[in-house]
Amino acid sequence: LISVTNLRKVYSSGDEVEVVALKDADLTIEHGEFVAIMGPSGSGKSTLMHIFGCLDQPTEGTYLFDGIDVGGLSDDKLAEIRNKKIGFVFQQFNLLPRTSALDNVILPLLYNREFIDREKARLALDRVGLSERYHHHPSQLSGGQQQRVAIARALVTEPTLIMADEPTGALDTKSGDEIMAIFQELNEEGKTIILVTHELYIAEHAKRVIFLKDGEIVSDKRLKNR
Amino acid sequence: LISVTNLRKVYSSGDEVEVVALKDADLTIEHGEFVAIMGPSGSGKSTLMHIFGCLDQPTEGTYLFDGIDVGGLSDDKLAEIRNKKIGFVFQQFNLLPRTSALDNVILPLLYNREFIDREKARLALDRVGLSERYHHHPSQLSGGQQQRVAIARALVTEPTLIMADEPTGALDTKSGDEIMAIFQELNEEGKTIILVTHELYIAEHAKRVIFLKDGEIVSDKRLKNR
Ligand SMILES: Nc1ncnc2c1ncn2[C@@H]1O[C@H](COP(=O)(O)OP(=O)(O)OP(=O)(O)O)[C@@H](O)[C@H]1O
Ligand SMILES: Nc1ncnc2c1ncn2[C@@H]1O[C@H](COP(=O)(O)OP(=O)(O)OP(=O)(O)O)[C@@H](O)[C@H]1O
Ligand SMILES: [Mg+2]
Ligand SMILES: [Mg+2]
Repeated sequence: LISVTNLRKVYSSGDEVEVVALKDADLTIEHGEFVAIMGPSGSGKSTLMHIFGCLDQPTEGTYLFDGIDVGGLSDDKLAEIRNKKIGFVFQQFNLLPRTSALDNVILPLLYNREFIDREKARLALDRVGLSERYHHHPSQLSGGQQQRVAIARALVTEPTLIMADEPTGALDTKSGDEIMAIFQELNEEGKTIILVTHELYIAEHAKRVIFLKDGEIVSDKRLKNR
Repeated sequence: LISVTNLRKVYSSGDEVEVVALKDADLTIEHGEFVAIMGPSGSGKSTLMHIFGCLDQPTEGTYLFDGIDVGGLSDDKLAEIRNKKIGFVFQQFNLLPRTSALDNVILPLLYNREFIDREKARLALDRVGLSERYHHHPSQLSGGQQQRVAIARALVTEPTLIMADEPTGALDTKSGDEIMAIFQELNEEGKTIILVTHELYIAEHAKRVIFLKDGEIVSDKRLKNR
């Protein structure tokens, strides 16, 4: 599903010193895999996730998504892939501030011009334990509740690839376990899951763990017994 | 330093069902303590922290801060207490988006009309490992780097009370340990530290752990050997 070769990402902000966020990444992820990405703060995890999720383009190197060279695509075509195939949980949630939890979750259905199924959105919120918070705006939700709205939004279109950047970062252990149980169910149904986490007990729910350090992949291991 | 009695916080949003975020909390925290607050998502931790940090007022009950009844104070007086005595690390960081890391950290010094010590701000950023990111804006920083700017900002005025809402939530284990080492140093210097965390190994750096559940304190224990 995902194949990157010689992937390099450099951020340059005007006259500022450049930041090489990804140096030379080679990586393949097959359909149906369950991968955890770990590594120090600033090591390039979110950068890699944004490229995988077709939200950003590499500076150099190749990214084949489902066999298609993403580097050559127009913004419209990238948006189409994102909306149809990928569900993305952002590290900072990126919820619309003046919008209820329910409408935040409905949004991806709008983009897909699918029949806007309010019932589907409600069920997605129920699944993450927010059946009593449909009409709250983000500022009326706790940190962990906002994170769960972001998760529900990523799942409502039933995407084949789910990318989650620290999806349990704001959650207590029990809520975190409930979210991981959802991801494991989806993986058993054949969905591909890629998540970033800094907690080893969360990474252990995955079948493969990749470590990043200073923009490079330093380790890539299958987990035993999974 | 902190004494709350019969503390109750109810959020009512117009015609929406009310949310009782805190039911009836009684709690005392002495100068120089190191307290960790834990509990499920939505259990009232951030609400309690905002009241302690003089950022919000309870619906009922009494809050004595350093012997003063906070309920009776004007907004100006509350702001004065906050700026002079309290350093607050927010769960969502609350950084100014169009502002460099350095200027975000300098801000509390401005509010205090202290001599704006750029060197002090730089040292605060160095202490959290961001000496190479002074001029980056939040969107040019990783999640964990933004969190560390928020921590540096809370520490730059050398407050006597440090309140940190999930200060290691976005940090890998090593960066999290470095931050906890800073908090432990400050506590050994006599500062009072209150932090919210959902990770037990972080809570174990504190000397006392309080558990919240559904807006109530369900457990309050000294940690052995600390
Ligand atoms: N402005 C508001 N209006 C209505 N309800 C609110 C508001 N702010 C918070 N709440 C509700 O109050 C409850 C407690 O929120 P709080 O932010 O204190 O939880 P928390 O323990 O910090 O959770 P987390 O671990 O997820 O950060 C939650 O159920 C939340 O939905
Ligand atoms: N727009 C940008 N301009 C300049 N530098 C950037 C930009 N975005 C990110 N960076 C830098 O690129 C590096 C990698 O960032 P990234 O967000 O991928 O890290 P991360 O591994 O997700 O970290 P964390 O665990 O803290 O979330 C960081 O050092 C960061 O400062
Ligand atoms: Mg990140
Ligand atoms: Mg909170």
